[in-house]
Amino acid sequence: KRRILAIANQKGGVGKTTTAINLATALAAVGEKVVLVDLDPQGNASTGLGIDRAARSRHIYDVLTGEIDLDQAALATAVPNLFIVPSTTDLTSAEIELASLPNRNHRLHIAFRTAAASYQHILIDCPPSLGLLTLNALVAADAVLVPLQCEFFALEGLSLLLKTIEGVRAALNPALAVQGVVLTMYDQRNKLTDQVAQDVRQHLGEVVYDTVIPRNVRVSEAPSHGKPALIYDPHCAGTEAYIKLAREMLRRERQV
Amino acid sequence: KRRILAIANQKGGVGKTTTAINLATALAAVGEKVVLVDLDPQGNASTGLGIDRAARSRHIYDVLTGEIDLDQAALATAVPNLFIVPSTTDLTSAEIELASLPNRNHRLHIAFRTAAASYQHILIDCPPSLGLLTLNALVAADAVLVPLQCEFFALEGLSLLLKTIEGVRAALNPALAVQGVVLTMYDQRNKLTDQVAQDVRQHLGEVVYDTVIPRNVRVSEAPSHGKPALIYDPHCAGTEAYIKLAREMLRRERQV
Ligand SMILES: Nc1ncnc2c1ncn2[C@@H]1O[C@H](COP(=O)(O)OP(=O)(O)OP(=O)(O)O)[C@@H](O)[C@H]1O
Ligand SMILES: Nc1ncnc2c1ncn2[C@@H]1O[C@H](COP(=O)(O)OP(=O)(O)OP(=O)(O)O)[C@@H](O)[C@H]1O
Ligand SMILES: [Mg+2]
Ligand SMILES: [Mg+2]
Repeated sequence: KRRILAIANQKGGVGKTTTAINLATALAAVGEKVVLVDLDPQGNASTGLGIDRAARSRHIYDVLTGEIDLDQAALATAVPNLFIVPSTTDLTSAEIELASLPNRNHRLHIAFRTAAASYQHILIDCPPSLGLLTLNALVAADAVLVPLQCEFFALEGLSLLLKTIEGVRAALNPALAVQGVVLTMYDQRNKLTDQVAQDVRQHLGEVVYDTVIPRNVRVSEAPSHGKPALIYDPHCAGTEAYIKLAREMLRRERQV
Repeated sequence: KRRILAIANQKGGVGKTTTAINLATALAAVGEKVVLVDLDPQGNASTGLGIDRAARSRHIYDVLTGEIDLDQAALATAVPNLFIVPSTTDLTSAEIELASLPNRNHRLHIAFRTAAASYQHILIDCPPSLGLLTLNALVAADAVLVPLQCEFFALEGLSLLLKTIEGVRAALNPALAVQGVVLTMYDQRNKLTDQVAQDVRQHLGEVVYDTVIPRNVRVSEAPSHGKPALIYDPHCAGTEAYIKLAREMLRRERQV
């Protein structure tokens, strides 16, 4: 059965794109056929997987407006089994332009109904907001993975995000569930990190993945080479953590 | 003369709010009367200055829709000379709701025309996007201060941001200028940081402030106490850097 996972958090810079790229790569590495949908106008996921701006003539904006179908926009990446639907800055005005289209909350959901049948996993990298693009991802998804940086401002937004997911489940997508919260850029030398991590585990318990992604400079170097960390440095701490997260994620999916 | 400064960058988590709070506090500390406008639905600037969610019954959304005037929404903070117009999650739907109002790009500009006359500085903390809220800030502002984290993804978005500012200057606000780019969360142990910093200085030259904000855990601890770093830890490296930045900013304003 095909699984659609939205990687979302309205707080900026918490590791959504880094998690989307490396988790997608780790799933592809264990033989899953994966497509990563870049729903962020910044297009960082596309760049991080080595897709030149010039190669993005077909992109997610045209899929949302219904001009092309998802399979026409998907590109192969340097990673076997991993495909990407790239994004461009055209997506910046999508919030306003989609607002006047019919089924504005369901555009991505409709696109997945008629395409992407051969993928076992679809991951969606969301922008740092709770606007129409992220809403489309939540309506289309089976589950949400929430990257959370262990910092105060990031913690502040978590309850709003969980409330929004609950709202989407109640009104638009009854199947939607929070698959888990993953702690990112974890630095055990920093006592604030520890405090926030304990706080989150206390409030959310099992929802928080056992796997923690450490702060690891190799992870932040990889995108400048257009490669996921798993390829740029297969033995670094960040790569090992994302491989472990992919395993834990697959285990959680089997339990559903 | 009153100066309006937008603190903007569509890349998430680069230090916009942290810069807005601490720069506003440093300006207030040297006797400037300052108001910080929180234009981000996350409301981090309001929280970082100790404004309870319950105290935000008047907020920036009501100012943008024209229901109340800016002066009615401004609250005193614990910092002498520093006021804030708070934000709430009501602002999340503003992108869609403002889109259908007349003068949708000028709502904030119009609000400043009839209010906030007694302030010497107005700082606007922008959300991580180039949508209608950030556009309103760019139309209303005299200048833009761009916080930039020295990481690859943050660098990728810089040219789009500068192009957008140029577009607003040409079409909507001829007075708009980039006051400067400030390097944030600078960690000299990390060679990627150095490379990105050199890259940016090479391309932008004088536009980059001399002052660099170091990564400093005391800065990220301060908001959990509802205080700016300048009050939470007046002698830490982060506080000293923001005081230096305020001085450099005032020098640049005098040269205009
Ligand atoms: N585990 C890690 N170790 C070190 N750096 C990291 C790690 N994860 C992410 N980063 C870096 O932190 C920054 C923010 O991460 P990323 O861009 O993935 O976050 P995001 O949530 O997608 O941001 P946005 O909200 O702008 O979409 C990037 O420069 C990235 O390279
Ligand atoms: N100089 C610094 N040293 C250490 N931590 C910092 C520094 N500046 C910011 N931070 C931390 O980094 C995180 C991101 O900063 P901040 O929230 O100010 O960025 P932002 O650009 O406003 O994010 P968003 O895009 O979500 O609005 C926060 O948790 C903040 O506390
Ligand atoms: Mg991202
Ligand atoms: Mg912010």
